[in-house]
Amino acid sequence: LIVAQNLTKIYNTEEVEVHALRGVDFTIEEGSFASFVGPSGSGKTTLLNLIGCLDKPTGGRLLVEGSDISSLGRKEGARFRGQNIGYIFQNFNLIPVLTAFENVEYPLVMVQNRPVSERQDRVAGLLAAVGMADQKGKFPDQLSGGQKQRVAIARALVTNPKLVLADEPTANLDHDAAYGIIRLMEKMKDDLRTTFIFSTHDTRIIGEVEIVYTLEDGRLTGQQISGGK
Amino acid sequence: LIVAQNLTKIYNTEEVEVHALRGVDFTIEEGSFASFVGPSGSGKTTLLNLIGCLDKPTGGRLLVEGSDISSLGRKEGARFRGQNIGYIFQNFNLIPVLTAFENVEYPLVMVQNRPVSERQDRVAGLLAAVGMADQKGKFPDQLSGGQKQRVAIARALVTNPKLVLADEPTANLDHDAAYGIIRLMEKMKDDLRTTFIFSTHDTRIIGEVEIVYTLEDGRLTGQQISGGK
Ligand SMILES: Nc1ncnc2c1ncn2[C@@H]1O[C@H](COP(=O)(O)OP(=O)(O)OP(=O)(O)O)[C@@H](O)[C@H]1O
Ligand SMILES: Nc1ncnc2c1ncn2[C@@H]1O[C@H](COP(=O)(O)OP(=O)(O)OP(=O)(O)O)[C@@H](O)[C@H]1O
Ligand SMILES: [Mg+2]
Ligand SMILES: [Mg+2]
Repeated sequence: LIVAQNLTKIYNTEEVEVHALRGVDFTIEEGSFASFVGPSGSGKTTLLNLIGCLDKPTGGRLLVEGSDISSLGRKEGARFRGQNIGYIFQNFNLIPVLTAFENVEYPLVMVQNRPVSERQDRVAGLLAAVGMADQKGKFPDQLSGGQKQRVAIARALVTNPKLVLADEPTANLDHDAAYGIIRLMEKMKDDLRTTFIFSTHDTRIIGEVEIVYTLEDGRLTGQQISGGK
Repeated sequence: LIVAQNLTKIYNTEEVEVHALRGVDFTIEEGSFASFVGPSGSGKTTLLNLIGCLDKPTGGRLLVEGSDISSLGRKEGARFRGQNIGYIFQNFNLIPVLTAFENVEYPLVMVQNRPVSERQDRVAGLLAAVGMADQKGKFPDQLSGGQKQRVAIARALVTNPKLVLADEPTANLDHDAAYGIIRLMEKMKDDLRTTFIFSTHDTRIIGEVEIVYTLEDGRLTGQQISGGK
């Protein structure tokens, strides 16, 4: 369960004060398949960064899985994220010195400390599920844009997190690869009650989610239940 | 005019030899509005890198504007690109220590050596045309994904190049921003006979181009004249 109350975020830079989120309120139930949509610059990534404990709100409250994450320190936030959340970054954020395989394996090593044999099977399975099995030995700078994006998706799903935050996860993917990812995520939602929250412009995702929240200039201006799966 | 004859590209890494392009042939007329499409990993970015003199072919010939660019050295290639081509990178490739304004102004300073007053008007005009006028003083890490993409687009168009290579230019843009960019580009094609070559999965672009080339696994498998503008 995720509850936002009067959530605000102001970026202070020397030149300007940016009100990226201006008092946002919503509740997202466990096992939801939901998406935030809205114009470029409307605050979608900012909101996902707050829910993902990657940044602190300026005001308001944010409850995730019962914890008030708006009050967590940096270290506690990182631990909470590692144990509960899978994050797919808009710019992928892969570790350049690790191969595709090692990037996907990383959360299993760092967070969950699983034995090697279990890790190898899980990583290989997920790379195959996103169509990247034969690219596992490559480094990020040897991969295409959509290949990097799929490695980032596999990495976020590998720990079977309760909550997945996916920022434009299909922006660089063709039709078949995009629907392959959406089906993979829907299966996790159906089998494991994983909650998925997307930020996207992609109508292929918007057509498959149950609820669409519209952000405009840092405000929630609409909420629509749709016919998705 | 762009002519490719039996164009091949092989990436050699320690682990593996990747045949990214396997003998591609095509002719693109001046003033075209054309797009390469195809699955993630099919060779679209690789092909745009060759046409844009950012990389050398492994075999075959590539003629751009009458020059055999497959035989140009690194420096000559960079000069040719600076004078004839505007390139919109799939990962934007903005200079982190320059503001949005300075990033767009950069090609006018480095390549065309225009007087300051002329530069300022041109940069301001293009930033406004992509909806980024009020973000001009920000650095790339203070911009959203789609805002960075629009700065990268403005930078590629600012020198009025003969040829624009656009790699997934609308991947992070909402409906209105995406069509704003497409209209801006169509106007340049109509007014200045600028040639536009896209690499994309975005049906919003595919629906507006005149000709679609399909790449699959490094081969050109289809060419379709469509009803675009
Ligand atoms: N520097 C490199 N070293 C090795 N292999 C590479 C390198 N760059 C690209 N490749 C490989 O070449 C193939 C084509 O890559 P390319 O980036 O051209 O694909 P693409 O069609 O642009 O894909 P996408 O739609 O995902 O952006 C891919 O399999 C990729 O892994
Ligand atoms: N570090 C920062 N410093 C200052 N302003 C910022 C920073 N990060 C984001 N912003 C601004 O906050 C606003 C919201 O940005 P955000 O990245 O959340 O938008 P978005 O909805 O994800 O956009 P897009 O669809 O283009 O990715 C934008 O105007 C952006 O310029
Ligand atoms: Mg964003
Ligand atoms: Mg590409």
